[in-house]
Amino acid sequence: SAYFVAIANQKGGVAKTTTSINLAAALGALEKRVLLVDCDPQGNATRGLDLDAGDTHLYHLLMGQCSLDEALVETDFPGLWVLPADRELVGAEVEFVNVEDWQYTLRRRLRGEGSELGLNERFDLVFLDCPPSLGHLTVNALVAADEVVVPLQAEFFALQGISELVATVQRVKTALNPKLEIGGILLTMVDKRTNLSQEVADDVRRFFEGKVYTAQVPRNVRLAEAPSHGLPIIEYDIKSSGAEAYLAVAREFLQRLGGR
Amino acid sequence: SAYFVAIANQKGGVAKTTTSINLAAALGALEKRVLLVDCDPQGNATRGLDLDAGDTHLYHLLMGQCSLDEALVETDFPGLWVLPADRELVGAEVEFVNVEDWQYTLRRRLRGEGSELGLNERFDLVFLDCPPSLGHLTVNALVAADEVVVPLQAEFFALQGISELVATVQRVKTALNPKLEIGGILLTMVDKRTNLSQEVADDVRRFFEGKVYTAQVPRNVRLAEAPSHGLPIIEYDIKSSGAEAYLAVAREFLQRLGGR
Ligand SMILES: Nc1ncnc2c1ncn2[C@@H]1O[C@H](COP(=O)(O)OP(=O)(O)OP(=O)(O)O)[C@@H](O)[C@H]1O
Ligand SMILES: Nc1ncnc2c1ncn2[C@@H]1O[C@H](COP(=O)(O)OP(=O)(O)OP(=O)(O)O)[C@@H](O)[C@H]1O
Ligand SMILES: [Mg+2]
Ligand SMILES: [Mg+2]
Repeated sequence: SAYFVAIANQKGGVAKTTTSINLAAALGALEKRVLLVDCDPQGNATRGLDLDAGDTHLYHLLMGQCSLDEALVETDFPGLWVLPADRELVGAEVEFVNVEDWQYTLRRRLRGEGSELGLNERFDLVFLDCPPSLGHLTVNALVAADEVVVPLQAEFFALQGISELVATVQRVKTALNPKLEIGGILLTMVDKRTNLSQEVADDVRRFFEGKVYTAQVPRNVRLAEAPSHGLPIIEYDIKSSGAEAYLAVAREFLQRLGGR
Repeated sequence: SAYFVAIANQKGGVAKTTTSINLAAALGALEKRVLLVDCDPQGNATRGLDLDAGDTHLYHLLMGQCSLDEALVETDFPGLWVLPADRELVGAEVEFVNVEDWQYTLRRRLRGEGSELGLNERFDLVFLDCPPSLGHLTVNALVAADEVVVPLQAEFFALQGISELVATVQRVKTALNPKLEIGGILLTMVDKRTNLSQEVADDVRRFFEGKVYTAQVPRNVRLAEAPSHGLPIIEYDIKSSGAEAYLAVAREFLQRLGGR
């Protein structure tokens, strides 16, 4: 049945969306059936693939105003579907307070009994791109997920927030979703030329040991260019260091998954 | 009397904190009396200056549990004081719903009648570092502010969010704070070597015309290193391109202020 992965870190700008799009697309290229769910009202995962959220997207699904089938969008890329979002999704943050067991809303919609299509039959992997906060939408994603992959920029401010994120994952695991694990920490925007990146990377590997992906993503402008063309990196520039990195991340993700 | 500036952009990782710390410190060096208020539960502005939020910080001030005097912290840097924050500040987002006119809470605490010390006598400038969202804390900062400076990373995802930010500023101005203006847009992490940065910068200058600062901040690893030493860039490495840039931003800020 489908395996759910939240891509989360409350620190802003650490490549959550870049990782969500490119890991999902790379796994699609490796012949997995993949769904990318945009859980961020910024709608960057949606726009980064040149999609439009339309009239029925994650907000409407969460509020029970549309079916899963109406919200899903097929992309031009092998094996990749998207459940889009836009600014309207902010409304869910507010309206959750009126919903009993609001933390389970996303899980019920995607994994609940009779979730129309039965995502389990249609997809191998579901990725949830989270906003830069530990608010209601991120909690919903953590409750729906089997594991969390944490993109981590190798810099001081990003490192500051990691203990709070780990504590939040632990709280969700204890109170709401016993299966939840930290699947891995992925070092992003690594600049080999600076000591800062290397020093932080060494710290993180020492502290989290086997949880840190061997594959890391270098700073590569092609990754920042790709979304303005609506393409994952493997379609935009397969020869770039960014494409190579996310293919390596995808292979390591599958290895780690096989080991669980 | 004191002039209040919100540093805001819901897009994550665009250098809101880096700009807050370094613009405030540069203005302190130019002999202004400056207060930096950390309005982000991540507490990056606090930690980036090697400060500890302690037992009385912004959360306690907002909840009326401490006085302004008890929350303010003097730094080692000329003219610079800080009103710190830490994770506890998240509680304010939740508790605001029980407060009538919650949007004015920060404004009342900092600018209200009899706000003990009377910030007006003690400071020339007050900077409000915002979290990566348009939630209650950012709205409080926009209601307290005279103007907004928008750090903008010259990349696709950052550009996507700008219209939503402008719309939010407009809504706050109409409904809650008629004096609020967009003081300026500051291009950050500009990489002169890539076309992407230049193309986006040209787009932004065409669209926003005179609102875009002439000064821009280049990508400079010294800016990312400085917070791990608890220092503003002008103290960490005065010769760096980052220090030069933020001194130029500070001078242009004062010029633009003189013109208002
Ligand atoms: N390895 C990389 N090299 C160069 N640029 C990158 C890399 N990864 C991401 N970027 C760029 O850095 C910026 C931040 O990345 P992204 O938007 O994916 O982060 P995020 O964590 O999703 O941000 P938010 O917190 O706003 O959701 C984007 O402009 C993106 O294109
Ligand atoms: N001009 C620059 N050159 C190099 N690195 C920079 C520059 N400006 C900021 N940084 C680094 O980029 C990262 C993001 O900056 P910062 O944390 O200030 O952004 P932010 O908008 O405050 O993020 P958040 O949305 O999480 O509050 C930090 O690690 C910071 O040190
Ligand atoms: Mg994102
Ligand atoms: Mg910040």
